[in-house]
Amino acid sequence: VYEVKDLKKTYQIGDVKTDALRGVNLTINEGEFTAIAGPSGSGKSTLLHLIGGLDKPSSGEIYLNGKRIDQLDKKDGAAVRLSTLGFVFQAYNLIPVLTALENAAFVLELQGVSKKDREAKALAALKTLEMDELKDRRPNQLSGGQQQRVAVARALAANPKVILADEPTANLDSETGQRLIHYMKKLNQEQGVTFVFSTHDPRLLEHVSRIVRIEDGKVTGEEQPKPM
Amino acid sequence: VYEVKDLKKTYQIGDVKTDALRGVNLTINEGEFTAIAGPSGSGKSTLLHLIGGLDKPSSGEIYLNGKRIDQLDKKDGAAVRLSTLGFVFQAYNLIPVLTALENAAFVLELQGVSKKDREAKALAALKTLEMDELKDRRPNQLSGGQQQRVAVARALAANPKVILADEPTANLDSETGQRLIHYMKKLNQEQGVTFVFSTHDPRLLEHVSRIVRIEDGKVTGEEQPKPM
Ligand SMILES: Nc1ncnc2c1ncn2[C@@H]1O[C@H](COP(=O)(O)OP(=O)(O)OP(=O)(O)O)[C@@H](O)[C@H]1O
Ligand SMILES: Nc1ncnc2c1ncn2[C@@H]1O[C@H](COP(=O)(O)OP(=O)(O)OP(=O)(O)O)[C@@H](O)[C@H]1O
Ligand SMILES: [Mg+2]
Ligand SMILES: [Mg+2]
Repeated sequence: VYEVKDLKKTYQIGDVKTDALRGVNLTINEGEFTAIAGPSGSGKSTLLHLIGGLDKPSSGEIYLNGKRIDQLDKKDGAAVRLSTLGFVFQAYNLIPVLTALENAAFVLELQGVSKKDREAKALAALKTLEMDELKDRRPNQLSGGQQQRVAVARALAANPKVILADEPTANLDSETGQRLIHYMKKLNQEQGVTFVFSTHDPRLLEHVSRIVRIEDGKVTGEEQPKPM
Repeated sequence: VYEVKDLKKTYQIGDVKTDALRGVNLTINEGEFTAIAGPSGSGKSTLLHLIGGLDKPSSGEIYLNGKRIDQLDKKDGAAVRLSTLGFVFQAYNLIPVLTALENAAFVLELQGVSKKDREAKALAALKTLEMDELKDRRPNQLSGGQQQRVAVARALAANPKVILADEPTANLDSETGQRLIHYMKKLNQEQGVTFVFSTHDPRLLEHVSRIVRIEDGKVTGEEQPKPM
């Protein structure tokens, strides 16, 4: 699914350069349930944003299903993302004026799905996350963990083949988090959806088949806690 | 420190009422290191915001150091908060145009502390959270966990006697989270600072002296995992 070669990302602030990623090499195969783990500031979100086509690297190459995606223009990059990927943001990025249902349906709307169909699919995704009763709430009328679940529902609603999730359980209590993890694992095992998480959550790390360790912008090693 | 009597909070959306808190009774004594724990949506943030004077209850009474604070007007409420409380928000609420240092110094600025003094105190708070090197960054130039630490630094910088922290370790990896927990515990044991956390983090729950369980807007019980 993903081939990442010598990926680098440097931010420039005034005359100070920050090397967020210093040469990451990574392969993600179809059907993986893999976590990127590492300290705060180590580059996890940066890596996910780059492979998600949401930002351009400073150098290096990213291939998604054999196609090079790191140098696509805005329009082509958006088309690839829309058809293949689901993204859950660390800060959710919900639209304040839309309801939970409309936020969850947002990707489907961009894909041109009819209102009737997209609201049915969005409602089903919200239902899985126990958020269907709150479908008419705006984000500022929801708790932190409820907002997080709407962000996850949005990524799931369009049934993408690959889901990139940045800290998807950070604001969830143990039980709600466990139910989410079990649901994602089910999607992975039954429908072959590929998952790449960035996470600190030990309860999620218990369930992944592969953990890629990252520190200071470089991959430092990996573990396979469970066979696939 | 806190006396909370039959606290209720109902939100009205159109003609639908949501009872976020249904009659909470709680006492917090000076020097406690206490967690409010419960499922997503159970009322933890609502409770913290009410005792933090950031919102008014629908009914019930809140006493802070013997003084009733739930019906204060905006100006008096702000004065109490400023002199006594530190607050860490679940969504951080950092100011996008200010640097990490300026954000951390914000409460001190509201208190009228001189620029020289407040920047020294804010820098010391950032240093404790290993964020001093990033003091000139704006929030959107920081990782999720780095933003969270600036939010904590802001609450610590003014040396309040009571700190209310809503999910302060949600976006921190194990080690960074542990160092923050140890620092807060040190402040508690050496300076008698009272801490009330809302948290799901089992690593933080391990360290608190008292856990108040909340479910569906009501306190359902409590535990004392460690003697004080
Ligand atoms: N402005 C609002 N209007 C309507 N309902 C609200 C509003 N704000 C919060 N709620 C509801 O009040 C309840 C309690 O919310 P609160 O934010 O206190 O939960 P929480 O325990 O902090 O959850 P989490 O662990 O997810 O952060 C939730 O069911 C939430 O949907
Ligand atoms: N716009 C930016 N300008 C400068 N530096 C940045 C910018 N965005 C991120 N960084 C830096 O790049 C590094 C990696 O950030 P990233 O968000 O990928 O970390 P992370 O592993 O996701 O951290 P966390 O666990 O705290 O979410 C950090 O040191 C961060 O300060
Ligand atoms: Mg991150
Ligand atoms: Mg909350």
